[in-house]
Amino acid sequence: IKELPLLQLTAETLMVSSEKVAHVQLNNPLEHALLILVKSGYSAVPVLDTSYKFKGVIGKNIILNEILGLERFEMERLSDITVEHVMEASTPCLNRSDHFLTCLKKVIDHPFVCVVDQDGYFDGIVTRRAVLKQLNKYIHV
Amino acid sequence: IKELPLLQLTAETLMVSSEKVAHVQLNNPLEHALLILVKSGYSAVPVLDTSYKFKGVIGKNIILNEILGLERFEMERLSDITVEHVMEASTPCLNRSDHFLTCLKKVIDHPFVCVVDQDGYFDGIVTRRAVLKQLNKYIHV
Ligand SMILES: Nc1ncnc2c1ncn2[C@@H]1O[C@@H]2COP(=O)(O)O[C@H]3[C@@H](O)[C@H](n4cnc5c(N)ncnc54)O[C@@H]3COP(=O)(O)O[C@H]2[C@H]1O
Ligand SMILES: Nc1ncnc2c1ncn2[C@@H]1O[C@@H]2COP(=O)(O)O[C@H]3[C@@H](O)[C@H](n4cnc5c(N)ncnc54)O[C@@H]3COP(=O)(O)O[C@H]2[C@H]1O
Repeated sequence: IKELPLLQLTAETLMVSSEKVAHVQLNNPLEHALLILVKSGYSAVPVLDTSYKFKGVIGKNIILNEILGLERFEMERLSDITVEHVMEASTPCLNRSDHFLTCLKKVIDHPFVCVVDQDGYFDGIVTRRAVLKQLNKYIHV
Repeated sequence: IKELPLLQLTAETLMVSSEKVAHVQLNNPLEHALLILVKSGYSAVPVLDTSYKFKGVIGKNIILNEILGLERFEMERLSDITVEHVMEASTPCLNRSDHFLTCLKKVIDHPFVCVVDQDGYFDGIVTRRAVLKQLNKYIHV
């Protein structure tokens, strides 16, 4: 099984390339971020800065948790808080040259993992779906 | 690769058993469903009826999409609409005796798949994480 071409696949070949990835900016208010998330249909997306460097991840749960008050969801607070203040900033990343097993290990605990170059620029995302599709293809030998 | 014990695993051994699965009821208002989703941290959960039969799936995106008006999220409508009216009712399911490859195929397009018996009772869910963990274990031979 070590010789399978599967194991030679890299994050670069697996990933959804950056131009196809919905994202938000560090300084966007949560109101804008929530709208992007609901309209794109994604539960979480990457957060980038103005020069397209990867900064973190934000999702509906983080946003809704932030505005959940004692009695109701305090929607008015969404325009007062920026993405930067609530996003998850310490998510694991991949490098485009990382091999399949490294990608597989990282998606065990994360629905998607961002691919970032050595200078911190965002290259794309490796999703669980992409990894599962490859495994399904190679398991039928 | 056909002889791997991996392929003999069943949905029953992979699944998160029903008592550990957060769920909502058909007749819950969306307000209650959204609270359950935000507090549990899950983006989507199964919908059951009062006798614990599987009926569908509901997630934050369906709920937020439903109340997104032209100018704002109309939170007041959450108490007027029930889960039954917006849930996804036609999601694929698994049977507890289904083997690994069937489970793998189904999680390619779904973060989790409900395990249901022949009378429609809810047994548990098979998650992408459970499938990926097994694949990671067996791929290191
Ligand atoms: N517009 C769509 N068309 C077809 N299928 C869709 C879809 N939106 C969601 N899905 C399905 O639902 C899964 C979970 O999506 P979720 O948004 O929770 O979680 C997604 C989302 O957070 C992120 N993601 C995926 N594609 C993205 C993109 N183009 N831009 C931004 N984030 C993306 O990666 C996670 C895992 O994605 P993955 O593909 O493994 O798994 C996806 C995919 O199987
Ligand atoms: N409380 C927690 N503790 C540790 N890790 C957590 C977690 N909540 C979420 N995660 C991680 O985030 C992934 C996506 O969760 P999500 O809620 O979008 O999507 C979840 C959720 O919709 C559903 N799900 C999983 N466990 C559930 C449960 N006990 N009750 C209800 N639904 C569940 O199945 C989907 C896929 O779950 P999966 O485990 O593959 O993938 C999970 C898991 O890797």
